[in-house]
Amino acid sequence: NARVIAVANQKGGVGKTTTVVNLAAGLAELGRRVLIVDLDPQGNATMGSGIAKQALEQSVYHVLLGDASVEEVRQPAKQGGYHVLPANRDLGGAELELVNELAREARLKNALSLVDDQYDYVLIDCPPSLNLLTLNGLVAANSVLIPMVCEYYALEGLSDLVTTLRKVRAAVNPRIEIMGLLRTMFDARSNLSQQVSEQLASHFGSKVFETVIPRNVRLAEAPSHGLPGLVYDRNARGAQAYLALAQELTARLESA
Amino acid sequence: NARVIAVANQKGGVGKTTTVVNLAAGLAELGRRVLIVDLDPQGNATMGSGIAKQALEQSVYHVLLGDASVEEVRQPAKQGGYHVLPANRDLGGAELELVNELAREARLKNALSLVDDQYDYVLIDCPPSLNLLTLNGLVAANSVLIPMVCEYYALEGLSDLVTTLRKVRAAVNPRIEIMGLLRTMFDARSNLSQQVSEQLASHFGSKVFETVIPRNVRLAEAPSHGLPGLVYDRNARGAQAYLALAQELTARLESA
Ligand SMILES: Nc1ncnc2c1ncn2[C@@H]1O[C@H](COP(=O)(O)OP(=O)(O)OP(=O)(O)O)[C@@H](O)[C@H]1O
Ligand SMILES: Nc1ncnc2c1ncn2[C@@H]1O[C@H](COP(=O)(O)OP(=O)(O)OP(=O)(O)O)[C@@H](O)[C@H]1O
Ligand SMILES: [Mg+2]
Ligand SMILES: [Mg+2]
Repeated sequence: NARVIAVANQKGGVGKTTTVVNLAAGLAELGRRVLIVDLDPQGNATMGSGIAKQALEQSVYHVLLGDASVEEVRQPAKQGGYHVLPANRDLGGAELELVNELAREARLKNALSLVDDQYDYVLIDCPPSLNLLTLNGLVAANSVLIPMVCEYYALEGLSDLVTTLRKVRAAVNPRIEIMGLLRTMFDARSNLSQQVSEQLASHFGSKVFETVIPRNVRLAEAPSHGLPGLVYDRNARGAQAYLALAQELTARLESA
Repeated sequence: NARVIAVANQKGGVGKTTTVVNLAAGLAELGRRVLIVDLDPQGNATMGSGIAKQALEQSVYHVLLGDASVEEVRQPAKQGGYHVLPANRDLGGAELELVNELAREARLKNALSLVDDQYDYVLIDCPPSLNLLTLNGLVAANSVLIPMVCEYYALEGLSDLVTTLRKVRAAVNPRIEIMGLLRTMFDARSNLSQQVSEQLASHFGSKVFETVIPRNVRLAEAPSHGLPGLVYDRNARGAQAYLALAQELTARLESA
């Protein structure tokens, strides 16, 4: 069965989308069958995978409202060897539209259960919020990968995220656990990064991935070509770090 | 009367909070009376101003629900010479609680009108979303300042923001206009930054502030001390750029 991983952090701009797109490409390179679910109305994971979000007739929005299935809506990434359940601005309306619906936080989980045997990994790109969309991601997932920039506001926001996870575990999804915290855009020369990194290690211990993603401009250039960094410039430091992450993650999950 | 400015961009991590806190300190240094409204459940502008968000008995949440006034809830920043209408995680519940209320998008506007003569500037720190909280900010404001990192996803997201502004102008707030786009965390050596910056200039012309905020680690260090960059390390490049922004902004707005 598919391992479903929510990539979440309500702090904005910490590398959630970049992690989802590049980890998907890395896992695909290791021969795994991967689906990305874009759960952000910004549609960045969709565009970053070379899919024109404005041209979509159906998206994850229609899947959440029960109007279409995952199989009908998913598309292959332009390159990278993985599938995408795409999103666009329509998704912005889902929050208010789902409020009075039955099983509003389990919509994504139920939809994904129908394709569970078709994928080895499902990576969910969550929006920068602790709203009903992120909740759908946390209910559908077995575990959470938390990208984090080693700066103050991101560190300070972890307690809200951990509190939300505790509530989700108690109320709707007993199996959800933190798979790991991933240091992104890491600048080894900066004292701030080092200090925050040490605080992460003391709070979360071995939950912090050994793989560290460096700041690398090639990762920021790749999305304008609709490509993962691993396809755009495979030998760059950023892309290589995401390949190492894919290896660390499969070693953690598949040998357990 | 107060000039009310919403600092908004649904793209996460583009420097909204850093801009609000440092622009407030810069305007205060120029002798203006300034109020920050923290409209983000992350409560970053609150913490960045030295106010302990977990200790708040009342916050902007209570103001939006009509349980308290701005005067009852606001507090002075630890340093910096401005006031803060603080936020914490309670605010996360406001979206769903306001859905069925009357004038749900005008709650902030109505509350601020009662203190309109006490401030020269009100700066609203919006969350990274186009939700009811951001809508409250856009309805309360006369103009919008859009911080932006010169990278692809941030550029690509501008069309959604501009579309939302057009709808707000047509339906609820005819006076709202884009005051300016502010380039933040700018790395002059990067081709990507230069290219995106040129695209901004061709789309938005003189709406792009001349002041550019460079990437400067002192700005990222300041919040852990609960201080604006202008107080933490006044002579650093980042702080000086925000002082220049305050001067450019007052020249634009006050001579018109
Ligand atoms: N390791 C890296 N090095 C350099 N740039 C990066 C790196 N990771 C991400 N970026 C860039 O930083 C910006 C923020 O990253 P990204 O959009 O992936 O974060 P996010 O958490 O998904 O943001 P949001 O909260 O808006 O969803 C993007 O412009 C991206 O291209
Ligand atoms: N000019 C700068 N130079 C260096 N670091 C910066 C600069 N501006 C902001 N930062 C840091 O970058 C991170 C993102 O900035 P900030 O939190 O202000 O963005 P935001 O748009 O408010 O994010 P969110 O979408 O989560 O509300 C923070 O850790 C901040 O300290
Ligand atoms: Mg994202
Ligand atoms: Mg912010």
